[in-house]
Amino acid sequence: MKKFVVIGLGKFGASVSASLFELGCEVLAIDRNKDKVELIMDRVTQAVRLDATDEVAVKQLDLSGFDGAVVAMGENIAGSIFVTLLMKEIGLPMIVAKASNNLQAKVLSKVGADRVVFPEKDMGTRIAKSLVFPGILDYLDLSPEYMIIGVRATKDMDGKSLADMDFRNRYGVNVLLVRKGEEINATPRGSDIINAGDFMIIIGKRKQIETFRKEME
Amino acid sequence: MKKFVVIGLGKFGASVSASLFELGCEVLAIDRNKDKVELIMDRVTQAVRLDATDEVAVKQLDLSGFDGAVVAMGENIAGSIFVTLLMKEIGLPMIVAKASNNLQAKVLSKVGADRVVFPEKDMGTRIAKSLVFPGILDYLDLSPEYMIIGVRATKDMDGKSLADMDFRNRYGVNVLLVRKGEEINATPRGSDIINAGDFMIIIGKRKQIETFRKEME
Ligand SMILES: Nc1ncnc2c1ncn2[C@@H]1O[C@H](COP(=O)(O)OP(=O)(O)OP(=O)(O)O)[C@@H](O)[C@H]1O
Ligand SMILES: Nc1ncnc2c1ncn2[C@@H]1O[C@H](COP(=O)(O)OP(=O)(O)OP(=O)(O)O)[C@@H](O)[C@H]1O
Repeated sequence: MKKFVVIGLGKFGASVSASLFELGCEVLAIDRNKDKVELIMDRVTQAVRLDATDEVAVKQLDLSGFDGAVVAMGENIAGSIFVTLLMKEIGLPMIVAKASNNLQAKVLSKVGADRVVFPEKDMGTRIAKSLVFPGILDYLDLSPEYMIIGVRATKDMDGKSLADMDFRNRYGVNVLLVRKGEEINATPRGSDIINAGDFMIIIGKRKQIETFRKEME
Repeated sequence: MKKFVVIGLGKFGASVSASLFELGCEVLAIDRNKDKVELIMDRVTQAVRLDATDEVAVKQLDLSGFDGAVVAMGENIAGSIFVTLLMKEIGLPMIVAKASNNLQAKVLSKVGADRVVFPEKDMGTRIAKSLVFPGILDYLDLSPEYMIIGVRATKDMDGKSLADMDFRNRYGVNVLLVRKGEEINATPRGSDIINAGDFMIIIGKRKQIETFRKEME
């Protein structure tokens, strides 16, 4: 069972804490604000009110057996840098830190963060893409060149077979999977018939996916 | 070319604005804080300093031709509810609103938000999963029952063929794709040899993916 410490219980820190706990981990949640500590205490192993920049108090917690730390102290930029450094000194093997801006992100990496995250910025990009490409339900960036997208079959596709639509030759993209309602077909064949509303997972180079998507509108 | 208005230029709103603009859309970015407006003005079509709860001023902007609105006013909970309602009255066809908590989310939906987002909460869940399942590089939730994951082949797998490893019978999961460096194979066969570090896209029911993943550790 993995053990994690989460410092800073804003929206992001609280979510990481509760999610880790739900996934079966031991979670020590820390915040200097008593209300934040009380809000999370039923959803983690242990919640402690503490100023994480108080080095003596933090070292008394004995975090040496922990698998990782998440530093989510939001607007307390100097504090998050200092606490990240402290987690590195204590020897935490994995440190994730939330950053508010690029400059802070660089410093966090320098002082020991293994991974720096920008929740609002990343979600902003995802939302923008979903607004511009409404047919795309989700996507996986496979590499700088390839991506996988999930799309719903349109009315024009209703009743046609994959061979009829010939995506491979028309757009250079491959259909990896088709889901009809709850039924999943992970080995789609040319003879398979597509109906409007079916969910398809498609892979291709970005430009190809882009062309495919434009034609779908 | 699509047109969007983004109200509230915190980290999330600024990211949505800049991303939409980079994707080729016309973007009107609004904030009551002059500094926020100046920070974004080179990265959007037009940036306006305005209190979005000033109904008269907002209606003078003539947003009727726009494709959607993103309401990202962060901690101004009452304001974000009011502005969402205003966008609905004006007739914006797609309204995305950022919420800080579930109660606010319910109200936002009631007053017209087509989609309510929780950037920090969603990212918190993603980060938690990446900490607990470090082998899983990314994932797509296909349905309540199925998921697709991206994983790196481990040293034990080095030099074995997909038939040797027989994931389908051992775990009930299918390998959809194998990427070796830049080369992508979207139609993997039993005879294909896997090397440590190869990237594989695997689909299966959640329990099956979970079992597979545990064995990989
Ligand atoms: N020195 C500290 N010790 C412990 N907790 C701290 C310290 N400094 C800040 N925090 C806590 O970090 C939490 C997150 O900070 P804040 O609310 O500024 O961030 P935020 O950017 O709004 O966060 P989020 O985006 O996660 O909601 C707060 O609950 C705050 O009390
Ligand atoms: N009535 C209003 N009219 C225009 N802008 C507003 C109004 N109320 C708040 N805003 C703007 O919304 C922006 C986002 O708000 P705030 O910084 O409270 O949110 P946040 O939760 O920290 O945002 P984020 O998570 O996106 O960084 C601020 O720049 C603020 O000036």
